[in-house]
Amino acid sequence: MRSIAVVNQKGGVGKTTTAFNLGACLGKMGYRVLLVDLDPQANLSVYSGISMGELKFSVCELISESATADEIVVPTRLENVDILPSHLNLSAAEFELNYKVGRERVLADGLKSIIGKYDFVFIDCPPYLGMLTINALTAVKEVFIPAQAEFFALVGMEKLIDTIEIVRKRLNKKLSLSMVIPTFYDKRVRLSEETVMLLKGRYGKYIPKTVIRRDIRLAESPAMGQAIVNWKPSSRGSEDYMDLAKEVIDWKVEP
Amino acid sequence: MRSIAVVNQKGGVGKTTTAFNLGACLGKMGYRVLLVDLDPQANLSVYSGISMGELKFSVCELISESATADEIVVPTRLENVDILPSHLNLSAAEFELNYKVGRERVLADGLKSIIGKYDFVFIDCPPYLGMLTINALTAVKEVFIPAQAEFFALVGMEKLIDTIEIVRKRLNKKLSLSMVIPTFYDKRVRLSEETVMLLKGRYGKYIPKTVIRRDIRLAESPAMGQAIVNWKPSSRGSEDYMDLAKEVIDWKVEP
Ligand SMILES: Nc1ncnc2c1ncn2[C@@H]1O[C@H](COP(=O)(O)OP(=O)(O)OP(=O)(O)O)[C@@H](O)[C@H]1O
Ligand SMILES: Nc1ncnc2c1ncn2[C@@H]1O[C@H](COP(=O)(O)OP(=O)(O)OP(=O)(O)O)[C@@H](O)[C@H]1O
Ligand SMILES: [Mg+2]
Ligand SMILES: [Mg+2]
Repeated sequence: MRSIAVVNQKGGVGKTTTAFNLGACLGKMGYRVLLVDLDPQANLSVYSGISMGELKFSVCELISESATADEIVVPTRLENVDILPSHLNLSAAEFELNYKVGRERVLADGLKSIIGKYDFVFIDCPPYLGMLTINALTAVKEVFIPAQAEFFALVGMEKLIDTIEIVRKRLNKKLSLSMVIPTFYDKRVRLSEETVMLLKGRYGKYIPKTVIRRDIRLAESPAMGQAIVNWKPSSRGSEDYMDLAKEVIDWKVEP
Repeated sequence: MRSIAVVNQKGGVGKTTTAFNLGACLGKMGYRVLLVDLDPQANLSVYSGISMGELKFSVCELISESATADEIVVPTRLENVDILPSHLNLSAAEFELNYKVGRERVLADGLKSIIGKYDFVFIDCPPYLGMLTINALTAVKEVFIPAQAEFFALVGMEKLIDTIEIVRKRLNKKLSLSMVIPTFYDKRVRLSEETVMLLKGRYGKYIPKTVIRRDIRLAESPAMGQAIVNWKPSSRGSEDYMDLAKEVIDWKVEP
């Protein structure tokens, strides 16, 4: 069972798009996937076809320890992919969480009863290093960092790497950085090429062969209510996430 | 003196790019501009040429009330534009802020001594509706919402509008939504056109004539260490922010 937190405190770099489309591709290949939407903005849940108004429970109840993961989990519109959906009340739940004893382990404990049923668990995190992201890092073994191939990509990376190290030391010895995935790559744009070079120079061993190219189909697919691999299987976005999913399956970081 | 919070809890929609380039254009026209970087990721400060290691004080000291705005303010590389820069410690300062009495007014109080010296004050906010953003909303009269012309743009808008209303009722009677600015507009992309139509349908009276088009020069200009209006004055990004700045000067929302 591979458990992966998709993290980057920079906004709009493709965390949700990566969690959703990797999940979709792996589900299509027959793997059992659990998505966990840990963002109060609930984009991943919306992407997955979840209707907030019809939810009995959400990941808020897991954080407030008032329902079990089995009671919360629901299927998504993707084959073999379930989700623990988010809800707009998650900001309030995060605020409360700050006061609990052992507050960083609440998610890890809450997930114990169901993660054994899945081959892959992806936790989509919000764009800040708060208590929800710390919970995600405490609950998983691997970290995937989508890094937009633009100027500010490198600015926050060091702080993120330090945070991973602090969580590893104090809360979760099994945690390690696994992949740094360049996103929004556009070969016509020199800045894009230069940023990927810089990322490879600094994080080479974490960077897969596949980079995710900029593809308007990826921006359009949430509006279509579909994963790109189902809606436009021969698009760049679909090819890239399928190729990335195959790399994820066999991925091992050199020590 | 126009005081403006640049807000959107969605990540990567152009908040920092808008605060910086509007500030640059207005400064170029001779207006005195103060930028306030309220994001722990400090992108606006980096954009403005501030070197974190050389700072004596930052906006953290304003939030923790251990220095005055006059002691913190520094010039930027733009003419007529000063900044209260951020610092990576701002997340810790935000956490402490949650426990202060009158915690939503700390920024408003701290700014009182210097905002009278400026024609425009722009506060750049992080991508979440936390205590820093609430402080920004409590300190200003106007809210500008950059809205990326893509699917998730509308998903968080209602919550943001509700938050503005709550702050207006309980903390700041002078606060009002002033502009919803479509960003990353790309006329070749139907999704872009459709999202702008939806935004106009719902927020018509807040939407300026000028929309900000997608322009790789805008993504490149932070790496160039310059505002686009100085580096590539005839680019789309430069034209759009100049046109938007002119609309900002005369802007009035119909009641
Ligand atoms: N490779 C791509 N090409 C084109 N558009 C993309 C690509 N990846 C993501 N997008 C679009 O860019 C926007 C931002 O992506 P996404 O929401 O996945 O980022 P995020 O890191 O989850 O953002 P946030 O920090 O707000 O959670 C979305 O509108 C998405 O559809
Ligand atoms: N109109 C545009 N065309 C092309 N690129 C743009 C445009 N506006 C902004 N960018 C680039 O898109 C990225 C996101 O923009 P920006 O950092 O301003 O968004 P933000 O809302 O401040 O993000 P965050 O939520 O992380 O604070 C940056 O790399 C920026 O240079
Ligand atoms: Mg997201
Ligand atoms: Mg920003």
